Amino acid sequence: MSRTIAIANQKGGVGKTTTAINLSASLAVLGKRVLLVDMDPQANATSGLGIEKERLSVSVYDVILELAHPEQAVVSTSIPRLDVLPSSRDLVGAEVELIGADRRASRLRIALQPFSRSHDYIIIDCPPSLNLLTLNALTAADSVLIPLQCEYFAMEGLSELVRTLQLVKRRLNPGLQREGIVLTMFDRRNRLSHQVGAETRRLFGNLVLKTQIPRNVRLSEATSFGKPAFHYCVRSAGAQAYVSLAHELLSRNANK
Amino acid sequence: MSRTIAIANQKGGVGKTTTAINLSASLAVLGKRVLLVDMDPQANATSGLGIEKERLSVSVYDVILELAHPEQAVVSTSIPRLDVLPSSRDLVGAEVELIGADRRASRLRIALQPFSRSHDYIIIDCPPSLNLLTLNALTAADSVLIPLQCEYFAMEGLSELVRTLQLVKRRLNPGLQREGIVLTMFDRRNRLSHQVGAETRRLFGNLVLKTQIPRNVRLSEATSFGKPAFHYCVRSAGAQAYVSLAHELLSRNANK
Ligand SMILES: Nc1ncnc2c1ncn2[C@@H]1O[C@H](COP(=O)(O)OP(=O)(O)OP(=O)(O)O)[C@@H](O)[C@H]1O
Ligand SMILES: Nc1ncnc2c1ncn2[C@@H]1O[C@H](COP(=O)(O)OP(=O)(O)OP(=O)(O)O)[C@@H](O)[C@H]1O
Ligand SMILES: [Mg+2]
Ligand SMILES: [Mg+2]
Repeated sequence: MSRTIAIANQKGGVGKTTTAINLSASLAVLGKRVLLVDMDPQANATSGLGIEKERLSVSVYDVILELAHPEQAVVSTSIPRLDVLPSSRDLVGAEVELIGADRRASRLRIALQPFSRSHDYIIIDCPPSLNLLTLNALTAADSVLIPLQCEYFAMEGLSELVRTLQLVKRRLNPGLQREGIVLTMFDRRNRLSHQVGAETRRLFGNLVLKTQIPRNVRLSEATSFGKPAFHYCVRSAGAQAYVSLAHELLSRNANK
Repeated sequence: MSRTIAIANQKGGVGKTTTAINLSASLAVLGKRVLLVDMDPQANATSGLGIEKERLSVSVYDVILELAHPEQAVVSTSIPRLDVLPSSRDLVGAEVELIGADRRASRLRIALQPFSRSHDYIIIDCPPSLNLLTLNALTAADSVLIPLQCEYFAMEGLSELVRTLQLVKRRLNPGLQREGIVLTMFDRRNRLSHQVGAETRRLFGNLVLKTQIPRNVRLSEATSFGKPAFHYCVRSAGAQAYVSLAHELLSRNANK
């Protein structure tokens, strides 16, 4: 049985895509078969793994509009055991096109069913908003992982996100659990990072994962080369942090 | 006559709100009367100036739904000559509620007309997406200022944004000009910052403003105290960079 994790936070630029790419790659390195689903019209997870979105004939847009079978859209990457269900620009129109359509919030859940036997983990990257695309991801997911940048504005948005998760759990996906909160771009030299970290642990306790992702330029450099950090600079603090995040999630799930 | 500038970029976390707050405050310090309009349901520009969004009875949501007069929603701040048209959580519903409504993309332009005599500058903060709220901002604006984080993903989204601006100019707002591109979170020690900066100047030439905003922790610290950087730590590199950005825009507009 596979586990589907949505990476969500409506605050922009907090490290959702960086987490989706590097967690997926780390789980694959640790032997898991992983499908990364890009539900953001910006298609950063798609291009961050070196896939040229202009050359794709089918994307997740065609899948949720039921214009193509999910298997037709999946592409493999140069990383063993890591596949991608890529995004494209068309996705920006999906929300308006699905108005009034039936099962509009569970299109992705239905589309991902064929992969529950072929993949151990399905990781979904979300756009920076609580729109229909994110609702589709939260309805398809077993759990949600929240990247939290150690900054003031990021903290502010958390209560809004928690409210939305409660709504989704009550109305669309009763099985939705919280995978946890992962602190990102943590800068040991910066007082604000420590303050936000401490405050988040005070408010959310055990929900805050032990692994913190440090601010590390190799993580953004790797993206510009279309590779996860592990495959760009394995000894970097960023690559190592995501491997330990993968280990932590595997051991948390093993106990369930 | 006032000038309306929209601060837009669908990429998340690139410094839109930080630019909106600090440019507005710097223009006010330089003697201009400024109205900052918060079109993001996250309401970061509202809380970043110390306004408690839960205590507001009227927000920009009521104004664009024509439930309240614009003057009723405006609040003054502790900074002379700086007023805010605040956001609230309700704004997240505006897009769906305005489906099928008439003049849905020009609600904000009509609402801001009363302020063209009372304010010299109107600065509009946009959410991280090219949705109806951003379209309202681009339709109300005389020009658009694009904050560009010196990172790979931020460059990727630029062509999409430029395409949208051309569409808005052709169909909704023929007078829309480009105020320019401002490089944000520029880190002199980081090769990627220099590469993205050089590439952007190569592609967009004179459109890239001379003032670069450095990565500076005082900018995010100031936000957690509900103040612009100028009023939190005037000698900081962040505060000084936004004052010089205000100077640069004033001199560019003076020659027009
Ligand atoms: N730990 C880190 N250290 C340094 N840079 C990082 C780190 N994590 C992410 N970044 C960089 O910060 C920027 C924002 O990250 P990313 O794009 O992953 O965020 P996001 O939440 O997916 O953004 P959006 O809201 O636009 O989808 C990117 O340029 C990325 O390369
Ligand atoms: N020059 C800078 N130096 C250091 N930190 C910065 C700088 N500019 C912005 N920040 C911080 O980076 C984070 C993102 O900035 P900000 O929220 O202004 O971006 P945004 O584009 O408005 O995000 P969103 O897409 O969510 O609206 C904030 O926590 C902010 O305090
Ligand atoms: Mg992203
Ligand atoms: Mg913002």
